[in-house]
Amino acid sequence: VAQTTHVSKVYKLAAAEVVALDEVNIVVNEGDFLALMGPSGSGKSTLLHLIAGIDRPSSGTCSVLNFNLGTMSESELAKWRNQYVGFVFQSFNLVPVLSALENVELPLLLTGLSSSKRKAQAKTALELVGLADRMDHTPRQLSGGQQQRIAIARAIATDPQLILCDEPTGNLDSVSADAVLEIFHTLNTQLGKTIIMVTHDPHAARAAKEVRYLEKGKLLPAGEKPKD
Amino acid sequence: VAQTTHVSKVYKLAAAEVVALDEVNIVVNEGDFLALMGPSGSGKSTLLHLIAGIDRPSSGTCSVLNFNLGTMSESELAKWRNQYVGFVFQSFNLVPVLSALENVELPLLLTGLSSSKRKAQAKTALELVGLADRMDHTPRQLSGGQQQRIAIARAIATDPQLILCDEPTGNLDSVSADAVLEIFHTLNTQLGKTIIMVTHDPHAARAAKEVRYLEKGKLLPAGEKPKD
Ligand SMILES: Nc1ncnc2c1ncn2[C@@H]1O[C@H](COP(=O)(O)OP(=O)(O)OP(=O)(O)O)[C@@H](O)[C@H]1O
Ligand SMILES: Nc1ncnc2c1ncn2[C@@H]1O[C@H](COP(=O)(O)OP(=O)(O)OP(=O)(O)O)[C@@H](O)[C@H]1O
Ligand SMILES: [Mg+2]
Ligand SMILES: [Mg+2]
Repeated sequence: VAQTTHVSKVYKLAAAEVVALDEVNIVVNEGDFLALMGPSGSGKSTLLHLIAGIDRPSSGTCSVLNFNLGTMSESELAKWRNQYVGFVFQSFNLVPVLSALENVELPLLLTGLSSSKRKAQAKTALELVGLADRMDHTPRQLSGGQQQRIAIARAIATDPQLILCDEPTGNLDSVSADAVLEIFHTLNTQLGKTIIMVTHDPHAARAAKEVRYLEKGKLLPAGEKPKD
Repeated sequence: VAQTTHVSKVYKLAAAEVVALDEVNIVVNEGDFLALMGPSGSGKSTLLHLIAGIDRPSSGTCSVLNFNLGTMSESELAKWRNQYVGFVFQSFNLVPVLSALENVELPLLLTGLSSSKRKAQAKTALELVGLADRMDHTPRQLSGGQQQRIAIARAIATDPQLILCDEPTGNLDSVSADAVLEIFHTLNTQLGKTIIMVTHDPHAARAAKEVRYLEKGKLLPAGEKPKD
């Protein structure tokens, strides 16, 4: 379902080069639930963005859901993402001028559903994360953990095949975190969704089926952890 | 050092009222290291912002470092904060167009130090959080956990008497988190700084001397936890 081959990402700055990812080969199969862990700055968000086509590698190929992302234009990638992928950003990326409900509805706008069907589907997603009573609040009128849960609701509202989430429980107390992990578990085991979850939280990682580690841009072999 | 008396915060929205804080009476003494915990949306960030004078209560008084915040103007509060308080925001609030070093230097601009002394002090703070090699990166060129650590460096660069931090380890792996908690421990036990840390992470809470819980805007008595 998601495969990167010899993928590297190098940022060239004025004074130096930063190798964010170094020859990463990863294979994720349909129905997998993978937790991606590793030290701060080790390249996790970068890898997730490449798999979503939000960013392009400096070298190597990304093949996701049988699409070769490198051959697609920006607008083709945006359409593809809207149809198949749900993405939860590390910094949420909510639209400040829209309400929680409108934010969750956003990806549904391109689906051809009627307005009432869209609102109903968005409300269901909000109920799943326990925020139906906050649907008219704008992001500024929500707590950090509530914003995070809106971002999660938005990512699942279109019922995507592939869910990519970057630190989805970082701002949540254990009760809210467990509720979110329960949703992911159901989406994965009962609806066959593929999930790649970047996390620092060992408790969240335990909800996944498999854990892989990045260290300084390199993907460690299965079963290996970074040296402390 | 920080005392709120009968403090409430009510948000009035078009359709309803949200009671974010309800009659909170808290006393924090000099040299305390308090962890403030509670469910998502329970009012933790709101209380921290009131103690910092970044927001004003709907009723009640906030007395911090012997200043009655309610009697001070916005500019007086800004000056006071710059001199006495270090604040780490839940969403970091870094300036996008400035480098990491310039972001950390920002609170030092009003201290009357020379430019070379400011840069040296900012660099020391960056070294403490392990990011001296990223000082020329802008926030966009940093990982989530690196941005969080820049926000922490900025909060301690002026050597403030009171440190208020909102989820300071939420985006950090355990090694980076422990390094940050170690800094707080040193600031508290060796330099006598008072620290109020909002956190969802029980591991971070263990670094504090005391833990208090908020639930639905109410401060629970010492030793009491929210019902699950
Ligand atoms: N400007 C606002 N208008 C209306 N309601 C608001 C506003 N800001 C915050 N709230 C509400 O106030 C409550 C408390 O918010 P606060 O940010 O203090 O929670 P928190 O304990 O920090 O949560 P988290 O752990 O998720 O960060 C939340 O229910 C939130 O929806
Ligand atoms: N635009 C950029 N220019 C230069 N360097 C960058 C840029 N974006 C990211 N980096 C660097 O690439 C590295 C990997 O970043 P990435 O965001 O993938 O890390 P991460 O594993 O997600 O970290 P965290 O756990 O802190 O979120 C970091 O060292 C960061 O400084
Ligand atoms: Mg990241
Ligand atoms: Mg908060």
